[in-house]
Parts: sequence; C-alpha cells; structure tokens
Amino acid sequence: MARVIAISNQKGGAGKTTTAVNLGARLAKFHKKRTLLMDMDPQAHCTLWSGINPGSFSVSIYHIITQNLPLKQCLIEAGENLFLAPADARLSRLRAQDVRLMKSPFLLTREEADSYDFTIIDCPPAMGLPTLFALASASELIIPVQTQFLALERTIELIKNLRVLRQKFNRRLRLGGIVCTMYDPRTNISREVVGRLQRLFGDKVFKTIIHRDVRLEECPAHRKSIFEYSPNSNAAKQYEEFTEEVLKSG
Amino acid sequence: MARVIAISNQKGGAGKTTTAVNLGARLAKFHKKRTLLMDMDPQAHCTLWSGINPGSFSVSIYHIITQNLPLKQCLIEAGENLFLAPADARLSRLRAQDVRLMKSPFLLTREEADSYDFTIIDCPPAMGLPTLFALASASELIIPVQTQFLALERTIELIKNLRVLRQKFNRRLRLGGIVCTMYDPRTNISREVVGRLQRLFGDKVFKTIIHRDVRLEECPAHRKSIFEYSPNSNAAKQYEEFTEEVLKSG
Ligand SMILES: Nc1ncnc2c1ncn2[C@@H]1O[C@H](COP(=O)(O)OP(=O)(O)OP(=O)(O)O)[C@@H](O)[C@H]1O
Ligand SMILES: Nc1ncnc2c1ncn2[C@@H]1O[C@H](COP(=O)(O)OP(=O)(O)OP(=O)(O)O)[C@@H](O)[C@H]1O
Ligand SMILES: [Mg+2]
Ligand SMILES: [Mg+2]
Repeated sequence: MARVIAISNQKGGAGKTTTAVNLGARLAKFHKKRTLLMDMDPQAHCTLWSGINPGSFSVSIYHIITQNLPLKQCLIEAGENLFLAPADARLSRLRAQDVRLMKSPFLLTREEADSYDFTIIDCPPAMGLPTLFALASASELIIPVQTQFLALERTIELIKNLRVLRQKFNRRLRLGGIVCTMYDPRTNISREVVGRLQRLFGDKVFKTIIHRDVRLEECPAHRKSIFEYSPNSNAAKQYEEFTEEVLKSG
Repeated sequence: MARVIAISNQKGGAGKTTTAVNLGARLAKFHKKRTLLMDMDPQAHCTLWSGINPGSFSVSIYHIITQNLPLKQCLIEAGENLFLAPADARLSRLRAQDVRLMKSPFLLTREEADSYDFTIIDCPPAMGLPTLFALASASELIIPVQTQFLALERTIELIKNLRVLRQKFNRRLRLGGIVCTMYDPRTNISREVVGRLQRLFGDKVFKTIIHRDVRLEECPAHRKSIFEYSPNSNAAKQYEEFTEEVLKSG
C-alpha cells in the first residue's frame, strides 16, 4: 500500500526540507523502498540539495499542474530507488484558475502513487496553493517543529485545525506525527517545548528527537544526505531512528 | 522624512521577526523615534511577541485591507513611542479581488506614514499577497539571511531580482541592506556564506553581524525585546549596532 506523506509546517525554518531529504534518502538507499520525493516549494531546496540545478531541466511540477502533464514527464533519477519531481520558482505563481484546469485536484493519480512505496512531499512555509495541493494529495501529514517558543504557538493551532483541513481538503489525511527538530538539550526552552508538545499530543509526537547539529547545516552544501556526509554523527543516527518509526507507524 | 522599511525573505526562519521586533524596540525606546510595527505575517509572531493575544483585538490589518478602514482603527500601543498594527491568520486568505477593492495599493497612505519616523513591516516567508503589499508600501527593503547554505541560493536570486520587483511593484523601493543572522563563528559554513554575500553585494551587507545566541530564542517567550531580556548580551549589543547602521543609512 503506497504511502503519500506531506511534510508541512507554516513556520519557516522548521526543518521540513532537511526531514524530507533525509527520510527519502534513508527509505530509498537503506530500506530499498522505491521512493518519490516531490518538491512543492518555490525555493526548490529539495531540488537544489539533490544536486539538480533549477535551470537544468525543462519540465517541473509547475508544468505538470498547469499543463495537465503526466507526472513522469518531470521525474529525475536522484539515486538508487530515489526519484525527484523538481520544483521551480514559478510555483509561487500558482493561481486558483490553474486548479480549475486540472483533471484532478491531486498531484499524482492513484496509479502514479501506487508505483512507489513512499511519496514524500516537501512543502513551503505557507498555506498557499502549493501546500494545499500537497495536503489534498497526501494520506499522511508529518509536521516538523523546531523546539523554540515562536515555533510552538501557531503549530499547535495547525494541529488542532487538522480536523478542518481533513473536512475541506482530504478525508483520508491523517496526522502521521510531530517530529521535534533543532533540539538543544542545554537550553530550557527546548525541553519546555518538547514537554508541552508531548502533553498536548501524546504518542503523536515521534519518540526520536532531532538535535541541533551543524552537520545538518553543512550537508546540503555538499548535496549529500546526512548518511553520506557524516554516517557516524548523532544526526545520522537520529534520522535513522526516525525513519524506523515512520516505517513502523504505517 | 518618514522611512517605511519592509523586512522580507522568502526563506523561512531567517530572523525576520526577530529583526523587526528588536529594531522597532530600539528605535522607539532608546532613539525616541515614533515607530509603527506592522505585522503582515498570518502567523502573527510580531503580535504574539508584543504580548498581544491574537483573540484579544477585533480589528487587524486584514480588516484594514479588505474593508478599506483607516489604519488607526487597528493600532495598539505596544510601548513608549511604539505602535503595533496586529496580524491575524486570515491574512493567508487575501485574494486578488481584495486588492482590487482597496482605495490604494498601499497599506498606509502618505499622511499615515508621515505621522511616524519609522514604519517596520514584518513579512511572512512567502512571495504571496501579504509580502507583495508590504513591498508595494515600503521605501526600503532589509533582507535578513541566516548564514547557512540553503538560505543563500534563493536569497541571491531575490536580491538580483530586486530590479524586477521595483519595476513591477514600487519604483521607490531600494535595498536598505542585507543583515547576516544566526552567525556561528565556529563553523566554516557561516564564514563562507558571509564571505560570499560580501563579495557579491559589497557595502549592501550591513557591517554588524548577528551571532547565534540562545537568548534570542528565549526572549519571545517572555514577550520582551533582547534589550529588556538581556541588555548586556552580545545579541543586544549587535542589535544596538545594527540599529545605529540603519539610522545612518537613511
Ligand atoms: N537539526 C538541525 N540542526 C542544525 N541545523 C539544522 C537542523 N535541521 C535543519 N537545519 C538547518 O536549518 C536550516 C533550516 O532547515 P530547513 O531548510 O530544512 O527548514 P525548512 O522548514 O525546510 O525551511 P523553509 O521554511 O524555508 O522551507 C537549514 O539551513 C538546515 O540546514
Ligand atoms: N541570532 C539568533 N540566534 C538564535 N536564535 C535566533 C536568532 N535569531 C532568531 N532566532 C530564533 O530563530 C527562530 C527563527 O527566527 P524568526 O522567527 O525571527 O525568523 P523568521 O524569518 O521571522 O521566521 P518565519 O520565516 O517563520 O517568519 C526563532 O525561534 C527565533 O527566536
Ligand atoms: Mg524547506
Ligand atoms: Mg517571522
């Protein structure tokens, strides 16, 4: 049964792209799952991280949506078992009329989704059309939350509003979980934020907590996942454990 | 001469809100400038940081835009010489037809702007309507860039596209400058990013670099600016120097 997971949080800098890229890489390379990474962010950071220059391809997700093309026309092989549907800056220009022209409100058809074990959709930090497309197409939502005060307030509201999202966009969308990121055990604020999330959402909070690690800032510059860049780092172990949890929660 | 400064960067978590709130607080309290802080982010983090609960006011910027009300109907006094035009989540629902209904494409009229020494507009991490309103209304643009690889690529493009923004939205919009944030002198990546920005944009990069400091993560939880929360910290000194540079560049 194909799983389509949207990685979304309106808060900027929560670790969405870092989670999408590393989860995708681990599922594909280690767990040998056929994995599709869809980049719905006009910043195209997943695309950039995968080593693909935004100018080097002619068809992106923007064209699939606005010209009703089959998904495979934009796919790029990004590694063993890993395929990328690249983004470009035009995604920020999607308008409501583009949606009306689409054959179906989904980014990918049932058949397209079923030819992968996992589809991971990276979202921009906004509730605009790119994110709404992703939430309409996904069966699960994973929300990265950086363990900082500002990140908490709105995120709680987003999670509580999930019921409304489900009614308006997609009945089958379930909360896959909340993953705490950029955790710094030396600061009170990190511990307080994790505590509050666990009290509010219980086992919807992944047990694995991703700590702040400069290697996660460095690995995108080398176009590598954390596993290739620094396989023995804490960050690599944490994303390995997180991937195990995602596999078990299916 | 009234200065209207938009703080914007499509990249999430760049330090936009942190820069807007602390610049506003320093201009108002220390430099005794009459300052208006406009929160154009549907996350309403400036509003939250100022100690104002999103549910406690009935008129926000959303109403000013969609109902053509005068700006003063939403203003809240947020401290000595400091006024706040609060945001609410509905800002993410602004549509093109709301723009057509507005008397003028500006968030504030010339007279409204002239009754303040400084207007600081905090933007969301997206190029949607809230940000476009802010860029249309501002005379200057300050771009915070966190000194990390992913933050660099798109930001360079944004700065290079400023000419296009100026032609399409607002002829008088000039680049006030780029401020480097979350700098960690122990990492190569931080130094490399600063070096690249200085080579590309020269004196458009503010000399003051804001270093990573956990106190900047903590002060929003106490609804205080860095000057009230930890006046002798490096972060406070850096935002003081940054404010001096902004004053001199007018
Ligand atoms: N655990 C971590 N420790 C240290 N740095 C991290 C960690 N996770 C992500 N980063 C870095 O923090 C920055 C923000 O992460 P990322 O870009 O993944 O967030 P995002 O939510 O996708 O941002 P946006 O809202 O712009 O899409 C990046 O530079 C990334 O390299
Ligand atoms: N120099 C700094 N050192 C450490 N933490 C910082 C620094 N500047 C900002 N922060 C923290 O990093 C997070 C992101 O900052 P902030 O919210 O100001 O960015 P933003 O660009 O406004 O985010 P968004 O894209 O969601 O609007 C916040 O939790 C803030 O407290
Ligand atoms: Mg991202
Ligand atoms: Mg902000």
